[in-house]
Amino acid sequence: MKLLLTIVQDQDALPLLEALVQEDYRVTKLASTGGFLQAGNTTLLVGIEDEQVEDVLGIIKETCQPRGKTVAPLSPQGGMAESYVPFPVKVSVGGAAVFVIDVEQFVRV
Amino acid sequence: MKLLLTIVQDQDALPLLEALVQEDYRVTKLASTGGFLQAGNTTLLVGIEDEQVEDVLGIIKETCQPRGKTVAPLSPQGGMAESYVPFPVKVSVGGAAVFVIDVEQFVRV
Amino acid sequence: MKLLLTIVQDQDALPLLEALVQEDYRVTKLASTGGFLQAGNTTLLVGIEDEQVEDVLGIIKETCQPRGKTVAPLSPQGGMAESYVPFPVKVSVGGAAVFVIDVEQFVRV
Ligand SMILES: Nc1ncnc2c1ncn2[C@@H]1O[C@@H]2COP(=O)(O)O[C@H]3[C@@H](O)[C@H](n4cnc5c(N)ncnc54)O[C@@H]3COP(=O)(O)O[C@H]2[C@H]1O
Ligand SMILES: Nc1ncnc2c1ncn2[C@@H]1O[C@@H]2COP(=O)(O)O[C@H]3[C@@H](O)[C@H](n4cnc5c(N)ncnc54)O[C@@H]3COP(=O)(O)O[C@H]2[C@H]1O
Ligand SMILES: Nc1ncnc2c1ncn2[C@@H]1O[C@@H]2COP(=O)(O)O[C@H]3[C@@H](O)[C@H](n4cnc5c(N)ncnc54)O[C@@H]3COP(=O)(O)O[C@H]2[C@H]1O
Repeated sequence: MKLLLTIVQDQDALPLLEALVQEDYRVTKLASTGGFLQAGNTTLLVGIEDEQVEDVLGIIKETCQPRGKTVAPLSPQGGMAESYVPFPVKVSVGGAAVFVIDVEQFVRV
Repeated sequence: MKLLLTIVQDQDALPLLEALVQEDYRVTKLASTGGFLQAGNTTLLVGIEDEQVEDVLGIIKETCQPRGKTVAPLSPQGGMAESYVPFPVKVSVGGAAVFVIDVEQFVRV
Repeated sequence: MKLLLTIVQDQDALPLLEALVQEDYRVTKLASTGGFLQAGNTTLLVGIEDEQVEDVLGIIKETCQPRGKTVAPLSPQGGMAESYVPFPVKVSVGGAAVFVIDVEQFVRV
């Protein structure tokens, strides 16, 4: 068994969740925050059989879109002073970051 | 060391947490949402020594109950139209879904 | 690749997040709750290359402080009655609990 820990943009979370449930996959959703943009995003936990990894990665690729996000200038905070940007910056945010983790044992109670 | 990522129903979360703390186990709680019922549930992180896995699984089995939940009919949404159910459906929700993951290194600061 | 699942005290979470982002590391933040103190803390997910583990652990050690926390007496609840403490107790909370987990595959969409 594998656990796919999948971080996606909020606007893709529900369509992805529905696409996975529609294909009989089990999914758990956690609200999360991106460290760089300090904006909300979504972390999904998807536990699947080893041979289903490619199929689920395919559903994620179809549903989640990379987007450019414009970021207001960060004010200089403590150690960040030298990376202070005086004008808006465009940051490209990927569609999804997926960590495939091996599950030694899965138990349903 | 193993990390038990344990998804339980909200009503079993606190009794389970207390039972584990009572036995000297360390536990961290995350609020989560089930993908299918879109209802709140609880994800617990329990980091334990390898030889404690059976003991902790025993505590989970004693504390967490499977339950039948009646689900209001899902309205047809986009791709879900063909699974639209015009009357309430009973879904059986397990007591717990437990993923046992190997921890390569554990560091306390 | 490794995923560092790092549980820290709330007051260290933002300084740690900024220190990691400053060093070009990617970080995702989850709000969590400690099982024993039932008080809010923060769980960070940091996905890094294998050879970066020591560097990131060093940043965590510099930023996160162990602290003593005074806990109001717990009232006897159900099975906890024998551990009822009639006066405030000092509990030492570590700076961070870090689980290093192996990532079989990392996919960016
Ligand atoms: N230290 C840094 N320096 C310069 N640019 C940085 C940076 N950290 C992030 N970025 C850029 O900003 C985007 C948003 O990052 P954020 O941390 O808000 O939101 C991230 C984060 O929550 C999560 N994530 C991605 N890779 C991760 C990893 N290796 N570990 C943990 N979380 C990760 O996925 C979200 C989207 O990541 P993505 O890479 O597509 O897109 C990132 C990346 O293009
Ligand atoms: N492999 C896995 N990966 C990630 N998370 C997992 C998981 N297996 C279980 N979970 C989590 O545990 C909760 C209970 O799952 P259980 O299978 O007992 O009980 C499930 C199951 O009986 C049924 N169900 C879930 N997904 C389904 C689907 N795609 N098709 C049909 N029935 C589904 O509805 C109940 C509630 O599901 P819900 O999603 O709300 O909530 C799920 C989900 O949050
Ligand atoms: N193996 C593990 N698995 C999952 N999560 C883990 C973990 N080790 C630590 N944590 C997380 O890190 C927080 C700080 O743990 P620490 O051991 O430094 O500091 C702990 C420890 O000194 C003490 N403590 C925790 N559980 C205890 C127990 N069952 N019996 C006695 N003391 C306990 O109270 C402090 C606060 O604990 P709290 O639960 O509120 O918050 C914990 C918990 O959220």
